[in-house]
Amino acid sequence: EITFVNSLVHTAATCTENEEISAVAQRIIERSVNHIVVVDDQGKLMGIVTSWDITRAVANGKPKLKDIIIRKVVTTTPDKPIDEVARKMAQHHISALPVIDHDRKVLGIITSEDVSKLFGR
Amino acid sequence: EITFVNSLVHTAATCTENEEISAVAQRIIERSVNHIVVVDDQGKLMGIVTSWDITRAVANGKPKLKDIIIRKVVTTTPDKPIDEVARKMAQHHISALPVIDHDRKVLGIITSEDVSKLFGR
Ligand SMILES: C[S@@+](CC[C@H](N)C(=O)[O-])C[C@H]1O[C@@H](n2cnc3c(N)ncnc32)[C@H](O)[C@@H]1O
Ligand SMILES: C[S@@+](CC[C@H](N)C(=O)[O-])C[C@H]1O[C@@H](n2cnc3c(N)ncnc32)[C@H](O)[C@@H]1O
Repeated sequence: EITFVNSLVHTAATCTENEEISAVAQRIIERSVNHIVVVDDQGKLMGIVTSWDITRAVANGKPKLKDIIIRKVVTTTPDKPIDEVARKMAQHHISALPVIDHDRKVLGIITSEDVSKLFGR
Repeated sequence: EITFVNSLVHTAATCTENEEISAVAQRIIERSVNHIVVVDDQGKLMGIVTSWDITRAVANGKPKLKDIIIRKVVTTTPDKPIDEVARKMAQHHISALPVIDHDRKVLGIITSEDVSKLFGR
């Protein structure tokens, strides 16, 4: 029985690119997540910012959110099987994939924690 | 065929509790990890600090490493099966377990990324 992205995807915590780093940090803590998906006012994918990127800002002293947003985002779609998601995250050494539709609208997110949980079932 | 912790465990990035937050942030970036295991001068487990904790310091403005170290650490040992690791991380909503021996000496770490990779094999 194959598991597909649409059975594991959940709501992504998002922000817009004109927010402050401190506001994005607050959201990471309040939502207890590591990944914030950057969207435009129509909910389309603009980038990703993680607790790792905020840690890099602490290490290197970057003052603005726009300086730390990752624009080239690795993504997936709801129809993909979980083994493809696992390989994609492993290849890019990342721990989450935003889930998008054909217009790059953000439908949700899937993380290595979600995939790892499948082993505990 | 059951996978055990000893086949997935890898070297943990570590720090001691008297280091600066900025040094720990640098190590997270240099090692490209999210988890730093806090050890004493004999390599025994003292706590854990993650990119999430550094993000919380950014959100709440905590100046010292000792203020952000998590002391009550959820751990595992090399002999445990992977499904137990996956359940333990899911139960505590965390993405890594330091691997320790019976003297609480740190042998390494296993993350949800390591477990997730098994699905891509
Ligand atoms: C290379 S990983 C290294 C640490 C760890 N493997 C992790 O995923 O957090 C950290 C970087 O990956 C980026 N990243 C995370 N998910 C991403 C995605 N889906 N597409 C592109 N970059 C992503 C983050 O923004 C951050 O700059
Ligand atoms: C509750 S999780 C929430 C975000 C996300 N699930 C993650 O693991 O990063 C973040 C907190 O878990 C803590 N943590 C991570 N691994 C831990 C472990 N093995 N034992 C105890 N706390 C841990 C971190 O220090 C941090 O304070």
